[in-house]
Amino acid sequence: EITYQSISPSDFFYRNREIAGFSNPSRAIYAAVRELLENSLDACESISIPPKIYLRITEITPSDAERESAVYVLRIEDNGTGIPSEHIPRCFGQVFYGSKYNLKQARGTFGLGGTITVLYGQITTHKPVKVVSSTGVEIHEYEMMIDIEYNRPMILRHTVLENKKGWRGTIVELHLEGDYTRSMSKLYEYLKQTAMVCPYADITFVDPKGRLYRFESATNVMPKPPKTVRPHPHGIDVETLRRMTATSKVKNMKLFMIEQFQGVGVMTAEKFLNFAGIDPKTDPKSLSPDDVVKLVRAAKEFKEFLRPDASCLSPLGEELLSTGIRKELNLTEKDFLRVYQRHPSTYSGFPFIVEAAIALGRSLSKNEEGSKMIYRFANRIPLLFDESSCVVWKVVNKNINWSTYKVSNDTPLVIAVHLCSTKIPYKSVGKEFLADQPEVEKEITNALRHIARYLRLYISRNIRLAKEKRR
Amino acid sequence: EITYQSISPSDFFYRNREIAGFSNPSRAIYAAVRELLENSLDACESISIPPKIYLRITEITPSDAERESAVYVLRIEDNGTGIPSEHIPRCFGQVFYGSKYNLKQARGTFGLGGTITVLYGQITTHKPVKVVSSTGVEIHEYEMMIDIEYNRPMILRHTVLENKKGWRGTIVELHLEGDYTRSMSKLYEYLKQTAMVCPYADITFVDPKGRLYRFESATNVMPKPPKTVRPHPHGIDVETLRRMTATSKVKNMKLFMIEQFQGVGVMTAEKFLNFAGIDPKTDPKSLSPDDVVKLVRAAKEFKEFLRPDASCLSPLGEELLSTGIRKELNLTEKDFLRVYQRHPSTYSGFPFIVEAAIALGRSLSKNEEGSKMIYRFANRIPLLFDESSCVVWKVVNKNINWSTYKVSNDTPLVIAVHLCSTKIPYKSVGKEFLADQPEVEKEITNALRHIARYLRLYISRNIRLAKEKRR
Ligand SMILES: Nc1ncnc2c1ncn2[C@@H]1O[C@H](COP(=O)(O)OP(=O)(O)OP(=O)(O)O)[C@@H](O)[C@H]1O
Ligand SMILES: Nc1ncnc2c1ncn2[C@@H]1O[C@H](COP(=O)(O)OP(=O)(O)OP(=O)(O)O)[C@@H](O)[C@H]1O
Ligand SMILES: [Mg+2]
Ligand SMILES: [Mg+2]
Repeated sequence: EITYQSISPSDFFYRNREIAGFSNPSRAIYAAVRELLENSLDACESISIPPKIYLRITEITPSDAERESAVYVLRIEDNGTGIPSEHIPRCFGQVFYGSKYNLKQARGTFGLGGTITVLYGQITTHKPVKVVSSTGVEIHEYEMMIDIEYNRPMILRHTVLENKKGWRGTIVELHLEGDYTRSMSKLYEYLKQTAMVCPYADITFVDPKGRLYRFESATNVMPKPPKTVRPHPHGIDVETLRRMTATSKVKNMKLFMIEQFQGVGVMTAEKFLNFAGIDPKTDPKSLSPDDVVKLVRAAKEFKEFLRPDASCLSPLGEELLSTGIRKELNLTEKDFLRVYQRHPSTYSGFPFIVEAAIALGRSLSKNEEGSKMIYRFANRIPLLFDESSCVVWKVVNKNINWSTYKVSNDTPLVIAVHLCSTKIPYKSVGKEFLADQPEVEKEITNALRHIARYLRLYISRNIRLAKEKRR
Repeated sequence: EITYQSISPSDFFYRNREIAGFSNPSRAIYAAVRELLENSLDACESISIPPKIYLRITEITPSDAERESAVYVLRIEDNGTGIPSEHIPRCFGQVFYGSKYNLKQARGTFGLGGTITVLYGQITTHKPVKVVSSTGVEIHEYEMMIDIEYNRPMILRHTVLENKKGWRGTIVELHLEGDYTRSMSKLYEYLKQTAMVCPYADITFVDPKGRLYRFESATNVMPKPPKTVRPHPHGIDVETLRRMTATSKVKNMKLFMIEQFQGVGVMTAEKFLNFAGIDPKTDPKSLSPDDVVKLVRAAKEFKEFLRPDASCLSPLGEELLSTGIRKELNLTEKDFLRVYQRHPSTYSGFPFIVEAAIALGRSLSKNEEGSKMIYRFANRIPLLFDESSCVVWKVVNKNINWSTYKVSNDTPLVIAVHLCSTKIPYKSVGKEFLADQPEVEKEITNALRHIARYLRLYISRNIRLAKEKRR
């Protein structure tokens, strides 16, 4: 009389789609656009190609007095890597499938955003998704749906087309129900903030009313791309170590430490294994569960590994961040703008970098609620919701005493914080706010305090000039 | 050079365990206790047995100067339904497996809490979990671990024991690393608030220091248990309808509507199908995708289905909620306490009930931050974190003008809100805060305003008495 059952991952997110960000008709439009745009930007940046993205939302069934949602076709085109034919169906038809499960900075991380977007479109309109992609050779066109109960794609049609122009990239076209009018302002804000941190991207957006929004690129300079790295010993746990010993082919623990981890040289490996009480000649496959636990504990406490390698990160850099902010906020030379990039830091063995900026100027309007205007970014993704639950908001409103920097409640201040990491401490699958991880919080606080000292000089100078003028 | 891979659901939550609530060593202890306790309470209530739960945390490896976390054994015993032997391994060793995927109120809903707790213990200590359970016949003892890469249990040992006393219930014992000292106060608060809404439960907790906390039951009266119901047409979407047509054996749509849905009688079925433009004699298996979409749209707009059946819900009721609050807040007869249960309402076809209470009295201390003390519950689960992101906080602090009820910022007010539903609008897998679903927000607002009117009378009367006293 109690019945037990299992459900597939797609079934889980079908039943709990609010957890993935698809909580209501207007939010669904926003979520769909962002998931697809983030995939396109990742694809271009991974081969250091300036993104050229064309996004269009077309209304095909209008809303009416009875129903506020309309049916739209959402179409996005990019000039990115393209997807190899054999992976296209699972990339969009299977939850927990993707290319971003490694230790390298990217917007994507969970392997479900694209699939959940296709799923949402399917359950509201019963229409298949069309994916056209090429890695430079032939063009593959798939028409498919998701078998939600079994978390697998159902291919309705697969056509191979000639690629005369040598096109490379991806086109996704799907139907979905939503409320574009309600989502409009957040959507526009998302695109604007994306342009702010990706000034090298060219984005065109045509909305259901036929209005064209063009975010032209301001530069062709792109940040240095990230590299995939091996894990750092500080982030190790029992399961990761167990998997490493299962796949490693080396015959002793000393070589194992050097092969599997970053930051471990010959001397360090020896020293660490002695510290951990493990004979360096031990065969990794012969470690007992207690040895594994001993190693994991020792790895967290051993102080002599090299600092985590930050080449897996790709901060924007002060130049690019400056360019983007100046352009999107229309700052003039008289306005104050200071950007600052911190050195790499780590939490739980994952490296991260905080970049921040503060801008102040007449041209900036105050946030409607009279609170400070905060722009939050994680791996170049603008975070627009749940501000008061985010560690960035906590730092700005609780950790920093702005009056000591001569900032009053009326000062039209803009604060921007960008966090890069191979593991962004998202508190939810919907990627809207960050957990108050102590090391991350400390870095954001220090970054803003550093810039605020220059802000104080600027404000003091303006006060002084104003006084002199009055005399 | 771009590698594609899939990961299992357990691997996903292993990599992203903060999303399930296991974000740091102190939070992990809290998450582990709550997930196991919620399972035990569900198990007892589902057979209307007053829960007798024994919870113990034993320290077996202390923390030291280097490492703040210690290793504990967490053990919980209940007198609930027990779990049939063939289901025990998957209940604790497979993510997305459980008995609560149906339309009936319960604390559990995702099918992953118990498994993630076992997973966390395993990756921090490499020790197996021990589960002992009986549904009244034999006692089954399992020692098992999770194969995280494949989301399946690994049974190390399975023993069948004689059950001389006819015991029925479940015992779970696992090792985990954590910081009990930091989690202590939240844990105690969680148990206290659980006792507040489950005054029929008897909970004993022995902590690592050997201190015993006993939450005795205040009554043997239990709320009327919920029943499993069929879905309501307002909540239908394309995927659910498609699955129903695949499993249904009836030959025409008229019988299909009556069989598959609640709130649909013979007359209503006919009327609705005409409204939707579908011939009542159509075979469900012959519906085209366009017909399915037409039906789903029409179902949302049709106004003449019966209101959703709230027998799938189990509110506490005003008596039980009163008892619990009086006991846990030590209210006296002179204090003000008013509870109120709203009629059932719905959102997206899911029924829900709001129960609320306001208490005011000298014995109540003010919340440290000077803000109102808010107790939030969802299906009898106390929500202790992320208060400012929760719709309940929004209602209390934004929707209600307390000064019109003669409440000042110094008034030591306690507000309790309990939401019951077959679909709680959790914003995250960690079950800590609720989305501001419009219908839910409206019901909470109306419930509190209703009680606040009585509060105003009480406060006015006290003011008047105080004035008379002074003359
Ligand atoms: N426009 C695109 N160009 C190239 N590859 C793409 C594109 N869109 C999706 N992909 C591929 O499909 C995979 C799955 O995408 P999906 O959005 O579901 O997950 P993800 O981006 O890896 O993670 P997340 O859920 O965090 O977004 C990606 O990892 C990527 O390899
Ligand atoms: N103490 C218990 N007594 C009886 N059954 C239990 C007990 N603990 C777990 N179970 C069974 O194991 C299943 C899985 O538990 P788990 O906590 O993983 O998921 P859930 O409770 O269904 O959902 P949620 O993830 O929301 O907690 C439950 O659905 C229940 O059937
Ligand atoms: Mg993605
Ligand atoms: Mg559970």
